[in-house]
Amino acid sequence: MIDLKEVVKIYQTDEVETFALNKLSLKIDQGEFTSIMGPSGCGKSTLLNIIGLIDMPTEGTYQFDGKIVNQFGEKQKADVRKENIGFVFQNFNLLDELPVYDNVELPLIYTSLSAKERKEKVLNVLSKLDIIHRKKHLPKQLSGGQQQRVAIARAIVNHPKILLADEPTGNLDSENGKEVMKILTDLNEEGTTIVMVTHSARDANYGSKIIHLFDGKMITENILKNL
Amino acid sequence: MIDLKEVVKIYQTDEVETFALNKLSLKIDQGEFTSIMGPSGCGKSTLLNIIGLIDMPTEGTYQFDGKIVNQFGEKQKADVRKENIGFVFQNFNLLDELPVYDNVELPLIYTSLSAKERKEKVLNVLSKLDIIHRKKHLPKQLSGGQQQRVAIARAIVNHPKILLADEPTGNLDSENGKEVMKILTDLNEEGTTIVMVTHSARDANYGSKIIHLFDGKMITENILKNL
Ligand SMILES: Nc1ncnc2c1ncn2[C@@H]1O[C@H](COP(=O)(O)OP(=O)(O)OP(=O)(O)O)[C@@H](O)[C@H]1O
Ligand SMILES: Nc1ncnc2c1ncn2[C@@H]1O[C@H](COP(=O)(O)OP(=O)(O)OP(=O)(O)O)[C@@H](O)[C@H]1O
Ligand SMILES: [Mg+2]
Ligand SMILES: [Mg+2]
Repeated sequence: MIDLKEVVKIYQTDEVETFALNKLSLKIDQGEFTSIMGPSGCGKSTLLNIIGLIDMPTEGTYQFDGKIVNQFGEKQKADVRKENIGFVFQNFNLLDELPVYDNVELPLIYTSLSAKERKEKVLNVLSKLDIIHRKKHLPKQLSGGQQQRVAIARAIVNHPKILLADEPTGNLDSENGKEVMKILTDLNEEGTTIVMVTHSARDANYGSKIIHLFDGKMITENILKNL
Repeated sequence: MIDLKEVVKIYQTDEVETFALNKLSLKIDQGEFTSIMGPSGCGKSTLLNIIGLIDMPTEGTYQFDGKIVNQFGEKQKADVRKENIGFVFQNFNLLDELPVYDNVELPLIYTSLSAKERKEKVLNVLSKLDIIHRKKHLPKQLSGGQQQRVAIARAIVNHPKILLADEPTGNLDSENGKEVMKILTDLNEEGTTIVMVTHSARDANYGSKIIHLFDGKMITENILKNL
């Protein structure tokens, strides 16, 4: 499903050239649950952004479902994202001017679902994340953990084939954290491919494979379970 | 030093009235290290914002250094903040248009320090947080954990009397997290009063007192150490 070969990502500022990813190769099969760990600044979010077609590699090839996506134009990339990928951003990226309900409904707007069907899905996922009582609030009227749960709700409301989650429990207490991990595990058992960045060793162990990054390179890859 | 009596904070939106804090009383002495824990949405950030004079209570009294601050005007509140308080916000609140160096220098601008003295303090704190190689980057050119470390550097560069830290290690790997907790402990041993919100039981144990909030109330207060 996902096949990265010798991917390099270089950020250039006036003073500094950073190899955020440095000849990284990685394969992820349909239905796998892969955890990514590593020190702050080692390239985890950069890797997720490339897998999610939000950012493009500087060198190397990226094949998604057998198609080389490096050559894709903006429109093609947007279509692949909409049809396949749910993303929980590390900084949430909620739209400040829309209430919680509308933020979560966004991924459904491009589909052929009726308003009634959309409403059912939105309310269902908001109650799963224990945040339905905040559906009319604006993001800045929420606590940090509540914003994170809204971001997770938006990412999974449309049952994506692939869920990319960047530290999904970083702002949550252990109870809410466990709830979120249970939701991710259930989705994975239903067939969703999951790639999760985390600093929590406990959460990483929910995955079937853990990879460790350091300075843009993959230093270990542990297979945890026989699926 | 800090004396909150029956403090209530109510947020009102069109549909919902939330008691973010509900008759909460709390005393914090000079030089103490208090940890605050509790589920997402229970009022931790609201409590820090009130202690830091960023937000005002709806009811109840707040005495800071023996003075009742509820009646303070904006200018008086700003002076108390500048002279006494360093704040690590949960969402960092870095200024996007300023490079890292300038963000960290901000609290020093209001002081009588020369540019040379300011430079020494800024570079010193950036190297302590292992982020000096990013001094010319803009906040959006940093990883999540790097932004958090810049936010911590800015909060401590001026050696505040009180440090309010809202989940200071939430976006950090365990190595960087330990470094930050060591810096906070050193500051506390030098006399800085610290109030830290955290979801990590391990980090909470660095404090001399842990309080647990639930639905805006303090449900337990554990004294950990004989100072
Ligand atoms: N501006 C606002 N308007 C309305 N409600 C608000 C506002 N800010 C916060 N709240 C509500 O007040 C409650 C307390 O929020 P607070 O940010 O203090 O929680 P917290 O304990 O810091 O949670 P977290 O661990 O998720 O950061 C939440 O239920 C939140 O929805
Ligand atoms: N727009 C940018 N311009 C320049 N450098 C950047 C940019 N974005 C990221 N970087 C650099 O690329 C490196 C990798 O960043 P990335 O966000 O992938 O780290 P991360 O592993 O997710 O870290 P964290 O755990 O702190 O979130 C970092 O050193 C960062 O400073
Ligand atoms: Mg990151
Ligand atoms: Mg908070």
